[in-house]
Amino acid sequence: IIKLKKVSQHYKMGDSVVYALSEVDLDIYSGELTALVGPSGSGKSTLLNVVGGLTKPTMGDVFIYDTNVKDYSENQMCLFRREHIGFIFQSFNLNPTLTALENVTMPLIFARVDSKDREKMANDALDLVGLSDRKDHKPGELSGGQQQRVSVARAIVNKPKIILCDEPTGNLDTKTGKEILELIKEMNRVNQITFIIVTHDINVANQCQRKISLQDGKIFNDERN
Amino acid sequence: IIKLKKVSQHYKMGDSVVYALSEVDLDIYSGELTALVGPSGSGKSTLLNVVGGLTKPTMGDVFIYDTNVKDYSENQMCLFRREHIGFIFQSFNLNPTLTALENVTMPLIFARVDSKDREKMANDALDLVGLSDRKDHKPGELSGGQQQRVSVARAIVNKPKIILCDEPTGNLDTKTGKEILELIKEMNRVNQITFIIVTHDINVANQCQRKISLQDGKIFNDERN
Ligand SMILES: Nc1ncnc2c1ncn2[C@@H]1O[C@H](COP(=O)(O)OP(=O)(O)OP(=O)(O)O)[C@@H](O)[C@H]1O
Ligand SMILES: Nc1ncnc2c1ncn2[C@@H]1O[C@H](COP(=O)(O)OP(=O)(O)OP(=O)(O)O)[C@@H](O)[C@H]1O
Ligand SMILES: [Mg+2]
Ligand SMILES: [Mg+2]
Repeated sequence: IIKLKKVSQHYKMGDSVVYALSEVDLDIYSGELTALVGPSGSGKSTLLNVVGGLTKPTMGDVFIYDTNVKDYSENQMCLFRREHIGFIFQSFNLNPTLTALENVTMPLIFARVDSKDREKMANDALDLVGLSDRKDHKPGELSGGQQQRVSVARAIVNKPKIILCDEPTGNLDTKTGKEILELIKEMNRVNQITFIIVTHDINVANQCQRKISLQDGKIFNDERN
Repeated sequence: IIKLKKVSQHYKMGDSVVYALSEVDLDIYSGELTALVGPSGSGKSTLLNVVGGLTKPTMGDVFIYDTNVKDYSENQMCLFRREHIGFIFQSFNLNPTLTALENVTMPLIFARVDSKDREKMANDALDLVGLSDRKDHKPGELSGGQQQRVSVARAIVNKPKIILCDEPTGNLDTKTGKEILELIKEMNRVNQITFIIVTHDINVANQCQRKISLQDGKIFNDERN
């Protein structure tokens, strides 16, 4: 459902160039649970942003459901993303002026979900990540791992078809991290949601059906369990 | 060298109260390498902020080098921290308008280090965390793990006596995380720097001499290897 063809991403820094991604070919199939691993700085977040349409690569083509992302305008891409793609960011990106509940409700407002359904869905999502007792806290009144979990709840609340997770358990203790991974595996199994999970945790990677390894902006391994 | 006596920290939220820390007694000795573990939301970051004088607890006393922190003015505490305490924050807290090198140089400017020494010391610190080739990048031009490593370099550059690390390897792959931990262990051994490391990584905790476990704002275990 997502196809990358010869995708490259580079940044000019004064006289030198940084190649974040080099000629990446990638096919993601519907319903897959895929881990994306690799050293710090190898291009994982960049690849995830390209897959999710947040970054237009400097070269190459990205197809989502067979449509070339180049043919979408900024607005169309934005609307498409809101409907089909959930994102868990490496630095959470929560709105600091809104409470946890309000942050989780945002995708439902964009999707024009009815206001009486919205409250139940947002509360359910917060409950699934164990934060019902923190729903009125703003991000600044939450611990790092709690902010991470609000960001997970926000990504899943509208059950999008594709969820892209940039290190979703990096700030969580082992037990809480396992609970979040179980939640992801269940949504993959029950709702057939496609997941790409960037992770540094080998335990998380080993529980995914497919593991893509990145190094210096290139895919050098792609194995299935 | 750092002593907490019956320290409590609570936050009022509307009609309810959140107890982030409850009557914590803690003695930290010079030269110790201590891990601080516990579930997400258990109070680790709050405890680290109190130890480092960044948060004045709602109750209890904090002594650093036998002086009660209450007796310091805001300014005195600030000067004291700059000279004696290095901090690696859970969300890095880098200055987004400065390059990696400039961020790492800041503590040296505050410590009135001579400008020709500053450049060498900052470059050495970036080299120790493997980021010499990224020194002119601003935080927005760095990966998550690279930002984390700049924040490590900034905390160690002036070799403070005490370094407080809030999950210093959370965004790093296993190999890079090991390198950072080796760096910490070496500075503890060679320079006798006191470290308190909040971590969710059991491998990191097992390599420390002392392990304090927190749960619901209370210390329930304190063991030495
Ligand atoms: N300003 C605040 N107002 C209200 N509650 C707060 C505030 N800051 C922190 N808390 C609460 O205090 C508790 C402890 O927070 P703390 O950040 O110390 O946890 P932590 O152990 O570092 O967690 P993590 O491992 O997730 O980073 C959390 O339950 C959090 O919701
Ligand atoms: N705006 C930018 N300008 C210049 N270089 C950049 C920019 N953004 C990212 N980079 C570089 O691109 C490379 C890949 O970055 P990316 O964030 O994708 O890495 P990552 O694999 O997610 O790393 P981590 O595991 O540390 O999060 C890094 O070496 C980084 O320094
Ligand atoms: Mg990243
Ligand atoms: Mg914390």
